[in-house]
Amino acid sequence: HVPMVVIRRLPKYYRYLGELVERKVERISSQTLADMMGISASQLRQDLNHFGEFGQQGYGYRVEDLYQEIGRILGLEKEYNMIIVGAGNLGQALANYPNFAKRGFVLKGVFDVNPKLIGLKLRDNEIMDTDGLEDFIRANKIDIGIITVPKEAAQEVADRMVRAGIKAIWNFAPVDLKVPKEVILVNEHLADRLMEISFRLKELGYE
Amino acid sequence: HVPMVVIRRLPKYYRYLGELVERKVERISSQTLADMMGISASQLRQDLNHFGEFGQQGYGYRVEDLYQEIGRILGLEKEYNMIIVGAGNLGQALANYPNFAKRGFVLKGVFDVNPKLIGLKLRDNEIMDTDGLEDFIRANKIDIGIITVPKEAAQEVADRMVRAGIKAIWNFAPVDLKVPKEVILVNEHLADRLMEISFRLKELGYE
Ligand SMILES: NC(=O)c1ccc[n+]([C@@H]2O[C@H](COP(=O)([O-])OP(=O)(O)OC[C@H]3O[C@@H](n4cnc5c(N)ncnc54)[C@H](O)[C@@H]3O)[C@@H](O)[C@H]2O)c1
Ligand SMILES: NC(=O)c1ccc[n+]([C@@H]2O[C@H](COP(=O)([O-])OP(=O)(O)OC[C@H]3O[C@@H](n4cnc5c(N)ncnc54)[C@H](O)[C@@H]3O)[C@@H](O)[C@H]2O)c1
Repeated sequence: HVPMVVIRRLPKYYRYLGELVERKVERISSQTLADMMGISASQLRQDLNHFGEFGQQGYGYRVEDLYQEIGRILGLEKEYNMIIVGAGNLGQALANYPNFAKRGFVLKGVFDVNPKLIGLKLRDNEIMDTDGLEDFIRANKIDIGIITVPKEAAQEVADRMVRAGIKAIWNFAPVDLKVPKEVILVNEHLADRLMEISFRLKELGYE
Repeated sequence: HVPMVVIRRLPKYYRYLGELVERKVERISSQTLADMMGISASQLRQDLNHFGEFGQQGYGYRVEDLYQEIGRILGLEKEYNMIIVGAGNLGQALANYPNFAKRGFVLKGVFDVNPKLIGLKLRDNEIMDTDGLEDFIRANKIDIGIITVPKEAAQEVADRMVRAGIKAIWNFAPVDLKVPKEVILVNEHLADRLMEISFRLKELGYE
């Protein structure tokens, strides 16, 4: 069982290795990669040891191989079907962001309750009435549901997603959703980032 | 010097302790708080040891005191002036989110280049022309700049913020910005969250 803190570093490894692949770098030492990641070389080696034997003493890691392997570990060799419920500012920003599809997270549908938004075209999707949410999830084998509705509507949307068999929920509404433990729940707390910034401003002596 | 991984847990401690304060819980054991946080009790104690002596053997922690203390460590007892550059979907969603101001991060201005958006009212702010960005930052002592413009515009916006003396940049555009090392730079990679979800879907055997 891999600790959460290690799981959270994997996407960052993947991004950095991806950049190295683009720059045609063939090999990298654990120290150099660790420096890029802002961690110690021993932490990096411990992280990767959870998943197998990578790299060679004296050589370092073969960039392309490690990149592919981390991609596999992250489950990126398959595609995932995704929907967004709540097509307001945040929902539309997420719907328009091309990087999700690049990683294999395919937006299959966007839902709202506002008649002014229903029928509006967002890239390859037309906003649909939330009435059809559960049938759509089942018919299209949706894996991941993104919740970007106001906080008072979030739990009810989550309940409907769960009833329809969704496997994971990415929640942006500022509420603690109750879901069965077999459903993966990720709460996005953007305010945490600002608090990290204020900590670092204070550390630098900006008061 | 506090490791990044510990700094990143502080906002989560703050949120959870805040909920305990709201529920009028007076004390909590390190084990219970660690369970809420999804970490071990020893990890929790190590985290808090970076900042001082908290809690008492056999008693645990006084919730209100620990909450206030972590708030102070996070620099939340002061306010921070913030601007958003790029008033598209994502910028407007961030401008409308009430939780930032609740934590003392006050949105002072929103900027765009699109004449259709300039002059539009967003909560207490009117969208301004990006032409006035640097003067505004200096005149209003802006601490934090949020970048939500398309990737091709991001570096130039960052350069202007830096020139005007901004202390921290929170970047949502998918580019690696170059800023002087005394400027705090936080890159928001929302796709990392999806990769964390696909890892956990794979771990649960959904393939
Ligand atoms: N987590 C964070 O850090 C963070 C940051 C910004 C916004 N938010 C949150 O994200 C959510 C969306 O923010 P926004 O600025 O896009 O708000 P918004 O008001 O622009 O959009 C909400 C949309 O949800 C729709 N909606 C309401 N009830 C619905 C339902 N039952 N089913 C489907 N759609 C429904 C509305 O019609 C609207 O279009 C809010 O909960 C906000 O608090 C969170
Ligand atoms: N980091 C992530 O995970 C993530 C997720 C979603 C979106 N994004 C990114 O966030 C950014 C905004 O996304 P969006 O969906 O809101 O895009 P959008 O096109 O709706 O908004 C961009 C806005 O920036 C304005 N703009 C362009 N150049 C400008 C300049 N020089 N100064 C000021 N304003 C300028 C445009 O007029 C527009 O209003 C994009 O870079 C997008 O890729 C990132």
